[in-house]
Amino acid sequence: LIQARNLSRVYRLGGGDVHALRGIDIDIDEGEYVAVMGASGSGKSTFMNLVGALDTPTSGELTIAGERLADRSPDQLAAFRNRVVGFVFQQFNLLPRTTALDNVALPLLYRGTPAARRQARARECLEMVGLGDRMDHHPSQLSGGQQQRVAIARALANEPRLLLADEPTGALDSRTSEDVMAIFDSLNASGITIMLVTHEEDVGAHARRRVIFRDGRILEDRS
Amino acid sequence: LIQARNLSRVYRLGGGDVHALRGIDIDIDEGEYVAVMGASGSGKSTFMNLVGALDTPTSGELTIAGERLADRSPDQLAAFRNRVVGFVFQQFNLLPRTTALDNVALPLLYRGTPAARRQARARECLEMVGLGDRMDHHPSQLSGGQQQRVAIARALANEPRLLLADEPTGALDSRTSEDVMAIFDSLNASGITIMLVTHEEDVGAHARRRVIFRDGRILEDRS
Ligand SMILES: Nc1ncnc2c1ncn2[C@@H]1O[C@H](COP(=O)(O)OP(=O)(O)OP(=O)(O)O)[C@@H](O)[C@H]1O
Ligand SMILES: Nc1ncnc2c1ncn2[C@@H]1O[C@H](COP(=O)(O)OP(=O)(O)OP(=O)(O)O)[C@@H](O)[C@H]1O
Ligand SMILES: [Mg+2]
Ligand SMILES: [Mg+2]
Repeated sequence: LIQARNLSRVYRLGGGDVHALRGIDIDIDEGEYVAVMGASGSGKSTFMNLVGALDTPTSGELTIAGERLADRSPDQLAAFRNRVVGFVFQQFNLLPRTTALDNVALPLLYRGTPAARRQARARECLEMVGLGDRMDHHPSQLSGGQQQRVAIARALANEPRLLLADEPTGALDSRTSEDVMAIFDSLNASGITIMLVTHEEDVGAHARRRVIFRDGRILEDRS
Repeated sequence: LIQARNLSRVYRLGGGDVHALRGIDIDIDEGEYVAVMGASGSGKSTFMNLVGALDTPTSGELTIAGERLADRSPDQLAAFRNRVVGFVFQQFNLLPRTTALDNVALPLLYRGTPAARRQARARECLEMVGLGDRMDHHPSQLSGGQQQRVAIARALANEPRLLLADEPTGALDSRTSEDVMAIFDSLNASGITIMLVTHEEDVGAHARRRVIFRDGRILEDRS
């Protein structure tokens, strides 16, 4: 499903270049369950953003679900993302003046799902993460862990083929964390490919493969 | 140092009231090292915001360093915070168009510290958290864990008497997390009072007292 060859990403800044990814080679098959780990600043989110077509590499190749992403326009990438990917952002990226329900419904709105179906699916996803009683709250009216769960619900709304989750339990207590991992486990059991960044061993243990990043490279890749 | 009596906070929303804190009674002495834990949505951040004078209670009393906060104007509360408190926010709250260095220097600017001293102190705090080579980056040019460390450095800049940290290691790998906790441990050993919210047992173990929140109340308080 995912194939990266010599994938690199350099951020060019006034003060000097940051080599965030240095020649990544990796293959991830459909249905895999991968944990991405490594020190702060080692390139995990940069890698996730490339795989999720939210960013473009400086060099190297990336093919996802048969699409060579380098050949696509921004609009085509957005449509591809909407169809294939569910993304839980490390910083949630919720729309601030929008209710939890409408935040979760956004991917469905983008794909043209009718209103009644959108609302029903968004409600279902919020209930799955235990926020059935917070649907009309705005993000600033939610706790940190509740905002994270809205971000998770939104990633699931469109029934993605590939779920990319960047530290999805970072703001959650252990009990809520287990509930979320149980959802991810059952999604993977039903065939969805999951790649999640985590720095928690307990969370990483749910995956069947662990990829460890260090200084923009893959240090270790174990199944 | 901190005394709360029957402290309550109700958020009034169109759809109904949220009783985030329900009659909290707690005393925290100078020099204590307290871990605040509990499920997502149980009131931890709400409590921290009240203690840090960032929010006002709906009812009950809160006295910090001898100041009855209810008697103070917003300007007086801001001056009090700047003098006494260092706050690491759950969502970091960094200024987006400002470098890491200037973000960290902000509390010193507010208190009138001269420019040369401000820069030197901010640089020192950033080096303490391992970001000496990221000083001129803006928040969007930093990884999640790097942003969190800038927030930590900023909380330490003014040498606060009371350090309030809301999930300070949430975005950090275990190694970086240990480095940060070592800083907190040494600050506490030098007399600074620390209250930190965490959902990680390993982090909570550094504290000498654990307070567990549930549904807006204190369920357990153990030393
Ligand atoms: N501004 C607000 N308006 C309305 N409700 C709010 C607001 N802020 C928080 N809440 C609600 O108050 C309750 C307590 O929130 P709080 O942020 O204190 O929880 P928390 O213990 O810090 O949770 P977490 O571990 O997820 O960060 C939550 O149920 C939340 O939905
Ligand atoms: N927009 C940007 N401009 C410049 N440098 C950047 C930018 N985004 C990230 N970086 C740098 O690239 C490196 C990798 O960042 P990345 O966000 O991928 O790390 P990460 O492994 O996700 O870290 P964390 O665990 O802290 O979230 C970091 O050193 C960071 O400072
Ligand atoms: Mg990251
Ligand atoms: Mg919180």
